[in-house]
This record gives sequence, C-alpha cells and structure tokens, in this order.
Amino acid sequence: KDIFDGNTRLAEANARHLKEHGVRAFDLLGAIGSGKTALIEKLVPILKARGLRAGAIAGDVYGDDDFQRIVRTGIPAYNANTGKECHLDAHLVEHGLEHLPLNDIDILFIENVGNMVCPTDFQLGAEKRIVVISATEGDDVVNKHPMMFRGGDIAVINKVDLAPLIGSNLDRMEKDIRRYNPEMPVFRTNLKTGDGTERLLDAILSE
Amino acid sequence: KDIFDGNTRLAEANARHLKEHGVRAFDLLGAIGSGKTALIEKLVPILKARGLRAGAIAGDVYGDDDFQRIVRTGIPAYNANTGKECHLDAHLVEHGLEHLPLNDIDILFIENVGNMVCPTDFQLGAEKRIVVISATEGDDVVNKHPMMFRGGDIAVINKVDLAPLIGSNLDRMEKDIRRYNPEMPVFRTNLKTGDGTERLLDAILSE
Ligand SMILES: Nc1nc2c(ncn2[C@@H]2O[C@H](COP(=O)(O)OP(=O)(O)OP(=O)(O)O)[C@@H](O)[C@H]2O)c(=O)[nH]1
Ligand SMILES: Nc1nc2c(ncn2[C@@H]2O[C@H](COP(=O)(O)OP(=O)(O)OP(=O)(O)O)[C@@H](O)[C@H]2O)c(=O)[nH]1
Ligand SMILES: [Mg+2]
Ligand SMILES: [Mg+2]
Repeated sequence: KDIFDGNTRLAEANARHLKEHGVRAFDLLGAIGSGKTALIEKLVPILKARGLRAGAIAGDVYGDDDFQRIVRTGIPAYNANTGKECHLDAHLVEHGLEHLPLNDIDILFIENVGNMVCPTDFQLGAEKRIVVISATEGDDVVNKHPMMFRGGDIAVINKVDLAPLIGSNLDRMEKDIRRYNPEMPVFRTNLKTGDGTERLLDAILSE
Repeated sequence: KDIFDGNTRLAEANARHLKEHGVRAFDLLGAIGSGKTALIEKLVPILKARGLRAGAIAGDVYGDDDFQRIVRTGIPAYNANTGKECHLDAHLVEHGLEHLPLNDIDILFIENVGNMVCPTDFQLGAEKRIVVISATEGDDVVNKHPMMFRGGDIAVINKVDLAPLIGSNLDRMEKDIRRYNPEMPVFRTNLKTGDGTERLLDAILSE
C-alpha cells in the first residue's frame, strides 16, 4: 500500500509541475504492439497544424526503439527503461520531466510499456489515460482486462484494417468497453494510414 | 527473494507430481493475443493422431474465454484467474493439477497470461517454456523483451500471414531471438491455418 501511496504523491507532484509549465500530459497504455508509438507519430503533425507543440516520454522494458522513432518526428523526447518493473511509475516520469524542455511543449505524451495489467495501479500525473488495443489481439482482449478499461478515460481500437483477417468483431470489443466503462468514448483507427486520428485528437484535447 | 524461492520450491513439487503421473507439461507464454490458445487448439488433434492425450490449464487475468475454447476441443481443462497478479504462479498450477485427471493426460499445456515481463521470474514446474509472439506486435517485440527470450526454450513467431500488412520483418525477429538466446529454436507459424504446427510439435516433444 505504501508503494502505491508514495507513487500517488509523486504523480500529484508531476501533475502540479506540468500545470506550472502549461503542459497537458496524456498517458498512452495498452497491449504490446497495439499502436501507441504509431499514435504519437500520427498526432505530431496534426498537433503542429493546430499550432500545438508535442513532446514525449517513451517507456519500454529495454532499449530505445520507440524513443528513436519519436525523435525522428522532430519533437523533444525522453527514454525511460522499466526493466523488471512491468509499468512506468511516477518517479521515472518525474525524471523525464526534469530532462524535457517543458517551456517548449504544449502536449506531452507518456507512452507506457505494453502491458494490460501492471500500469493500472500506477498513476503518472497525466490528465487522461488513453488505452490502445488492436483488432489483432483478438476480440476477447477487452473482456479479459476489466481493470485496464475501468481505469482509463479514452479507448482506441486500432488496426481495424486487419480485423477481418484475424476474425475480430469490432462491435463486440466496443460493447465490452461500454460494459466496463459506460462513460469511456471509443475510437476506431488505422494508425498505418491515420484514419480516425483527427476525431480522436479532438477527444483527447477536449476539456 | 522469499517469494521467488517459495514459488521455485512449489514449481519443483509440481514437476515431481507431473512426473509421477507420466505427464509432460509445457508452459506457453507470450504477448497478448499472440496465438497461445490457437496453438493449443491446433495441437490437440495432431497429438490425438500421434496417440497422445492432451490437457490444459488456461491462465487469464479474468474470465474463462480461453478455458471455453479449450473445452470445445474435448480435452480436460482447468481455468485459473490471476487478477492483479500479472502471471501464473506455481501455486495456481498446483491447484490445477489437483483438479485435472492426470492419469488421462500425456501432454499438459499451461497457458500463461499474455504478458512479456512478469511470467519470466515465476517457474511453474513445466518441462519447457514456449514463447509465442506474433508479427502483428511489430518486429521490435523481440529486441524489447530480452528476459522473456533468455528464459525460454522454444520460440514461435506466429501470424506470419499478416507480416506484410504490419510491415514486420520476420528475419529481424528471428535474428534478435538468436542474439538473445542462440540455443533457442525458432518456428514460424500461421495458427489460423495450422502451417508450421507439425514441425513445432516435433520440437516440443523432443527429449
Ligand atoms: N496494418 C496496420 N498496422 C499498424 C497499425 N497501427 C500500427 N501498425 C503497425 O503495428 C506495429 C506496432 O505498432 P507500434 O506503434 O510500434 O505499437 P506500440 O503499441 O507502440 O508497441 P509497443 O510500444 O512495443 O508496445 C508497427 O509495425 C506499426 O507500423 C494499423 O492500424 N494497421
Ligand atoms: N490471421 C491470423 N490470425 C491468427 C493467427 N493465430 C491466431 N490468430 C487469431 O488471433 C486471435 C488471437 O489468438 P489467440 O489464440 O486467442 O491468442 P492468445 O495468445 O491465446 O491470446 P491471450 O490468451 O488473450 O493472450 C484469434 O482471433 C485468432 O483466431 C494467425 O496465424 N493468423
Ligand atoms: Mg511503442
Ligand atoms: Mg489465450
């Protein structure tokens, strides 16, 4: 319990720090390979077109694959490795905030490690939690992970182009999300092409 | 450390229990939706053709989606929910062994929850650990998860049919597996059609 409380206090400190710098932060969670990094890649130019500057903290178990992809979009980024810990925590995010040029960032994406269990209990100080799953995980992925959806604010069902080849029923996935979290808006996307990203960004930025 | 030691002792007890009943057990781990249950579904009839009877323990965070699918193959099965614990452990498996007709089982599949971090440190008492990933997670999935591959015995790269649509380079995935674990045989499969399953089963059953 202590670990959670300590993390929560740090998360609240992160939230205050971000607010002081006028930065809105969004936590991207979800299954391994569901499209979290692709979402950042697609949103960066759209944000630019809307006059907003993005930044990112890339969380991964090991390595800097996502960090490198994000760097290539031209935005400030920070790499955070979680190792045996199966989720980002507020302390790692605090580190990231110290190393990012917060005065040059309007919208901060915090990409959590791909994991449908661990991140739920560890708030990071973000304004909203966006849960990204994809049709290729199978259409039972929502039903199997109640806590992840109950703890989230916006849901993204990605890789809709591949649903028929997997045999995934997108309506079932959406129904399961509504059952676990009736308030949670659901967006369907193809993050290879960018389909669905404008409407999704509207929802993310809504206050 | 105590938690690990206690689990290890239980895992060894499970291994002895299985051996006493002439049951060979295999732990299926990997990413969410990579094809672990589909692997069981495909292997059951092949095992039957080879005169071997299968059984399964289906581990999931919540619910019985996989258990129901496995029951439909006609083999004895046990459902185990892990809840906030992000991996099966030897204690849950011990429970499963008590509730399965071990005298009617030759090959026991233990399907772990979809998670690329947590299960690594928790042995279950199985003879081999089979890591199942799929092309739809992106071809950086191996590089990002060194511990999962170093701790495994056989690797399966599934959903090869979808690699081109995701943009996944299967050779890169295989190279990364070889880098982390040179001894680990790698099998490419399409578990929708069953391509690659006979050779994979040969490797699983090899002593
Ligand atoms: N066909 C198709 N491919 C997609 C889509 N979205 C992402 N991809 C591909 O899927 C793979 C995984 O996407 P990522 O953006 O790396 O996913 P991720 O959630 O960041 O992965 P992790 O951080 O490793 O958990 C990449 O090869 C993407 O190009 C989609 O909508 N359709
Ligand atoms: N196209 C294609 N679809 C596949 C393949 N293998 C599995 N699928 C589909 O992918 C989805 C997920 O497969 P599962 O067998 O449920 O995967 P899993 O690893 O057991 O999933 P969890 O237990 O939830 O982690 C299902 O809809 C399968 O039919 C494949 O090789 N090709
Ligand atoms: Mg990523
Ligand atoms: Mg399964």
